[in-house]
Amino acid sequence: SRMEESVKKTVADNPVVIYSKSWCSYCMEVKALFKRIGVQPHVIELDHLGAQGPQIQKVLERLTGQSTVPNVFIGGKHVGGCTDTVKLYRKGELASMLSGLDIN
Amino acid sequence: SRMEESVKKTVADNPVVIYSKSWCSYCMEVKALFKRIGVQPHVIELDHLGAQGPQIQKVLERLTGQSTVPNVFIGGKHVGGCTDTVKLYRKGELASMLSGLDIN
Ligand SMILES: N[C@@H](CCC(=O)N[C@@H](CS)C(=O)NCC(=O)O)C(=O)O
Ligand SMILES: N[C@@H](CCC(=O)N[C@@H](CS)C(=O)NCC(=O)O)C(=O)O
Ligand code: FES
Repeated sequence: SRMEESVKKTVADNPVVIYSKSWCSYCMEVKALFKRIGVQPHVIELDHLGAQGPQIQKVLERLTGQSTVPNVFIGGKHVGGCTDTVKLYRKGELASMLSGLDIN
Repeated sequence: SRMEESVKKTVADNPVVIYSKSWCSYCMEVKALFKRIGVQPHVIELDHLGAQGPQIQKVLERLTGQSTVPNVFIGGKHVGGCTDTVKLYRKGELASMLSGLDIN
């Protein structure tokens, strides 16, 4: 579908992508984490997209198996949610994933 | 208003009250915390109440100054959100707040 292609393009074109909801504390946490390590993620606030928001959330579920936000991609790869991203950060693996990329 | 009276009655009649949204991870965290310490909170899922949910959230904001969920009350007193409750727990103050109450 066109929406599926648009999501695939977004995660391919941006080193770090977060599908988010602006009022969600877990999404705030993961955005703050990337900011703390000096990385500017490409953030898509699903609650700012009217009817498209739930549609994109469904596409993400089809593509990643994950129906929740935040939905995080690094270097085009699906990383997971807030807990997954924080785990990678604590293991030092986030840094290595990011070092391989061309970060703005 | 009648809704305001209903909220006041709820927090007066129940030792631990959580105004929550069922899909919110911060709300899940605070519910799990009380479960872990063996306390059964009275949970109101605002997203299960149709049009009343946002109205109750507005009443809570008027009563407590807090517009967010989770909104936690212990012994009729407004405690705060997830972060506030976890702080009290870590300081050992949650236990003392609860010990003074008649917990089911
Ligand atoms: N363990 C997951 C939890 C994800 C989760 O439950 N997200 C909630 C919001 S905090 C959600 O997407 N709920 C359904 C929705 O908002 O559509 C994580 O760390 O990201
Ligand atoms: N620091 C607060 C954060 C509360 C917060 O931002 N809650 C969000 C959901 S995680 C909220 O209520 N957003 C507006 C809404 O859902 O109406 C806490 O620990 O509870
Ligand atoms: S909506 Fe509350 S943590 Fe995501």
